[in-house]
Amino acid sequence: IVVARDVTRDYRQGRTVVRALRGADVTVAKGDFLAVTGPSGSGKSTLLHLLGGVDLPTSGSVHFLGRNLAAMSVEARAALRLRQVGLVFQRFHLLPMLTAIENVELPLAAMRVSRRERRERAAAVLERVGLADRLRHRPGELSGGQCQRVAIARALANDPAVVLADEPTGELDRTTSRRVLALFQELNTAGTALVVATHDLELAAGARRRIEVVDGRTRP
Amino acid sequence: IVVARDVTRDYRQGRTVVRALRGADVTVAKGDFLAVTGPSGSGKSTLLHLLGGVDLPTSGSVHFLGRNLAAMSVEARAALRLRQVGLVFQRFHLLPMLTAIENVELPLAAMRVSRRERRERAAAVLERVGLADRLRHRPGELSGGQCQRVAIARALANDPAVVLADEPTGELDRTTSRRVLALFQELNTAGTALVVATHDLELAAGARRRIEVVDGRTRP
Ligand SMILES: Nc1ncnc2c1ncn2[C@@H]1O[C@H](COP(=O)(O)OP(=O)(O)OP(=O)(O)O)[C@@H](O)[C@H]1O
Ligand SMILES: Nc1ncnc2c1ncn2[C@@H]1O[C@H](COP(=O)(O)OP(=O)(O)OP(=O)(O)O)[C@@H](O)[C@H]1O
Ligand SMILES: [Mg+2]
Ligand SMILES: [Mg+2]
Repeated sequence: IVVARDVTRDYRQGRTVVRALRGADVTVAKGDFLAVTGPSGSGKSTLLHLLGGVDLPTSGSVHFLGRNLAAMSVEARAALRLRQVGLVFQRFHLLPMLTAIENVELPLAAMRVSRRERRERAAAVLERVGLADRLRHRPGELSGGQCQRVAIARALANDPAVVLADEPTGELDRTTSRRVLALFQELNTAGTALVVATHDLELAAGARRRIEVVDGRTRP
Repeated sequence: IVVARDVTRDYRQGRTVVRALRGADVTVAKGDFLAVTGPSGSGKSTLLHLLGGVDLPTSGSVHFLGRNLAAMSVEARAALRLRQVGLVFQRFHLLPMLTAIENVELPLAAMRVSRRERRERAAAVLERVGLADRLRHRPGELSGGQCQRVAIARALANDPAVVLADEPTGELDRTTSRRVLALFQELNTAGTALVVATHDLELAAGARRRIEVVDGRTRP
């Protein structure tokens, strides 16, 4: 589904260059469940953003369902992402003025889903992450772990082909983290591909395979 | 140093009341190192905010060095916090327009510390958390775990009497988490009291004692 070939990502910082990714190769196949591990600052988030087309590489290429992301317009990439990708950002990026259920409904609103079905789907996935009694709370009225779970629910709402989750259990207790892993495994069994960047070793062990990112490079 | 007696914290949500804390008792003594554990949404952040005077209880009392926080003005509480408390927020609350070192210097600027000493102290504590080569990066130019470490460094910069850290290792790999624990233990040995809300069982085990928060109540 997604193929990253020899990608690099540089950031210019004044006169220096920060080489966030120095050479990464990843292939995400249909039904894959890939854990991405590695030290803080090694390049995991950068890699996930490139795989989802949220960012473009400095060199190398990323192909999504055969299409070169760098050859698409911003709008075309956004439309592709909306239909095919579910992104759980490390910083959540929830809209503070919307309630939990409204945040989760957002990706569904752009698709041809009736208003009632949108609400039912959003409520169902929020209930899967244990937030049935927090649907009308806004992010400022939720705990850190509850916000994280809203971000997860939003990524799953439009039933994407691939879920890219960046540290999805960083704020969760062990029991809730296991519930999230079980949910991910269930989706994977049903055909969803997942790429999860994580420091949570139990979550990484629950994936089908694993790659490590160290100092901007992928291994193996 | 800090004593919370039978504190509760309610939030009004339309016509319902969310009882974030239903009854908590905590005593933080000089030189204490207390881990606060419990499920997501159980009330840990709420408790830490009450201990630091960032929030006030609905009922019960919180005394800081013998002074009732609810009897102080907003300015007096803020001044007390600036001198005596180091807060690591679960959501970091870094200033996005300031660099890492400027964010860490901020609490020092309000004290009688020379500009040069401020810069040296901030650089030193950032170096302690492995960010010596990221001093001039702004939060948007840092990884999640790097931002978390800037938030930790900022809490330690003014050498407070008590550090209240809310999930300080949620975004960190195991190696970096251990480095943070070692730093906390070192500060504790030197006389700083610490209260750490965490889902990280290794970090909790590295504290001197532990209380659990479940459904808004502390145990024991
Ligand atoms: N402003 C608010 N309005 C309504 N409810 C709130 C508000 N802030 C927090 N809550 C609720 O209070 C409860 C306790 O929240 P708190 O942030 O203290 O939990 P926590 O133990 O820190 O959780 P986590 O481990 O996920 O960070 C949660 O169920 C949350 O939904
Ligand atoms: N906009 C930017 N400008 C400069 N450097 C950046 C920028 N964004 C990221 N970096 C650097 O690129 C490196 C990789 O960042 P990335 O966020 O991918 O790390 P990560 O593996 O996700 O870390 P963590 O586990 O802490 O989330 C980091 O060292 C970071 O400081
Ligand atoms: Mg990251
Ligand atoms: Mg919390």
